[in-house]
Amino acid sequence: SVEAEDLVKVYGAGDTAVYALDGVTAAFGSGQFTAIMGPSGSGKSTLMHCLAGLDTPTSGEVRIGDTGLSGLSDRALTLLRRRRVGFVFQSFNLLPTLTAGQNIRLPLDLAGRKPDPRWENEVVTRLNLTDRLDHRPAELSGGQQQRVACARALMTRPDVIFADEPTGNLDSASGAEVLSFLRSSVRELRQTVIMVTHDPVAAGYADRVLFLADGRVHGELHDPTP
Amino acid sequence: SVEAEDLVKVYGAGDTAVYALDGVTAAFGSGQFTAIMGPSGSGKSTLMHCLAGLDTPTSGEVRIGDTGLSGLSDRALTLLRRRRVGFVFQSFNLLPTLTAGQNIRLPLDLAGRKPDPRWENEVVTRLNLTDRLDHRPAELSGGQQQRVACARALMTRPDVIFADEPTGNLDSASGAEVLSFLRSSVRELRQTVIMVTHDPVAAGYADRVLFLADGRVHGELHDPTP
Ligand SMILES: Nc1ncnc2c1ncn2[C@@H]1O[C@H](COP(=O)(O)OP(=O)(O)OP(=O)(O)O)[C@@H](O)[C@H]1O
Ligand SMILES: Nc1ncnc2c1ncn2[C@@H]1O[C@H](COP(=O)(O)OP(=O)(O)OP(=O)(O)O)[C@@H](O)[C@H]1O
Ligand SMILES: [Mg+2]
Ligand SMILES: [Mg+2]
Repeated sequence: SVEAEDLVKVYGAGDTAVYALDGVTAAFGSGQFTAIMGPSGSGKSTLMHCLAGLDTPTSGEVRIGDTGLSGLSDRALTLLRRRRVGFVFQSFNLLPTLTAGQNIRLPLDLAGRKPDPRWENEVVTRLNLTDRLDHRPAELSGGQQQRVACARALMTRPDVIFADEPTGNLDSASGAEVLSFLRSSVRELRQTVIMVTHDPVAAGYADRVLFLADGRVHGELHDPTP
Repeated sequence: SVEAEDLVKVYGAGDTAVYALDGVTAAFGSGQFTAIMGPSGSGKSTLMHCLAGLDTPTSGEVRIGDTGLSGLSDRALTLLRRRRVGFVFQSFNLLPTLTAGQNIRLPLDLAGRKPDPRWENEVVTRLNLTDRLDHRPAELSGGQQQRVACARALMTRPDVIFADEPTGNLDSASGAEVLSFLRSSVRELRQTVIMVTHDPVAAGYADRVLFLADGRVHGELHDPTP
């Protein structure tokens, strides 16, 4: 599970200060799939990065499980993320010199863990990446890169998966595959999934939707499918 | 206008060869807004890059206006693109060391042309970028970066605008702004607009939709809104 308490993130200072987050409090439980929606620039990616320990808030607290992040050293934070967090970045962040297959296995390699061949096969097959594994990101389409980024986050079966607009570059069939994968991660593996999306169809896969605007939570919707 | 005749683009060779384009013929007239849809990996970005002269097809012909691209030197191709083409890239391709404002003006600067202050103000205001102009791409949200990429393509009022999934990272309000801008470029400025999208709502802004699959045109739909 993940918790945020009174998160504030300010860039700059004085009258050019940007309050990317302006007091966000929220809790995300195990086995819960939360979608986060809101206008461009409303703070969604900033919130995700703070929740995953990739960015430090100006003030406020984040907890992953019972571990508060603010007290941790960089090393401890890195180890915590490696063990417990998967992140699908809005801009993919694949390593250009590694193949798709190497990018997908990277978190396991860094954690010194062996891949589970059946799980790896499941992830690669359902995301339709089997014949692209030996290609580097520059040789992949935008949607293929996005699916590689998703596969990389799914491979370690982490406690928490953060997905920042994971279907923005995908056609509806590929998008549905990613979304059903995320939902079964929640239902079957009891993971916590937090997904930013602009797409109401994608939000419909979640158990609830949080609405962000101007760095604050503006509302919540439970069981979003009619 | 833009024309493609029997375009083929092959990557690799032998039995690992990938036919990104497998014989595409299409024409895009002035004052026409065409959407291109199709599954991830079907060749949409490859087609756009070949049509814009950013990539050389394995075989086949591309014409922009009455100028065939295959005979041109690199220098002539660069000048043609600079004068006549705007391109919104699927991965934005903003220069990280320039501010948003500098990125937006870059094509004009390279062409040695002065910005039209009223047009620049119109583009920046309607895309809601006014207070982000002094920030570099790393300080912008994903959607803000995408809007900067759109603004950069619109600034020179080129004959042809290629937009590769220009609303994938935008909420519906920002997306609608970009799409209505593209449509008025067609209606009022008689530009040719070719837009790749996965979003049926975005495709609804176009005059017609071309469907791509496995590197080939699989169908066409005119006046896609019901
Ligand atoms: N340099 C390359 N080497 C090998 N294959 C490539 C290369 N560049 C692209 N491809 C392949 O060509 C095919 C078409 O790619 P393209 O980027 O045109 O797809 P797309 O329709 O734009 O997909 P998306 O909707 O995911 O952006 C894909 O299967 C891709 O992996
Ligand atoms: N390093 C920075 N310096 C200044 N402002 C920043 C910086 N990083 C982000 N911002 C600003 O913080 C605000 C929130 O950004 P964020 O990336 O969280 O938005 P978002 O909700 O993810 O938007 P999108 O839907 O466009 O991806 C934006 O206005 C952005 O420009
Ligand atoms: Mg974002
Ligand atoms: Mg593409």
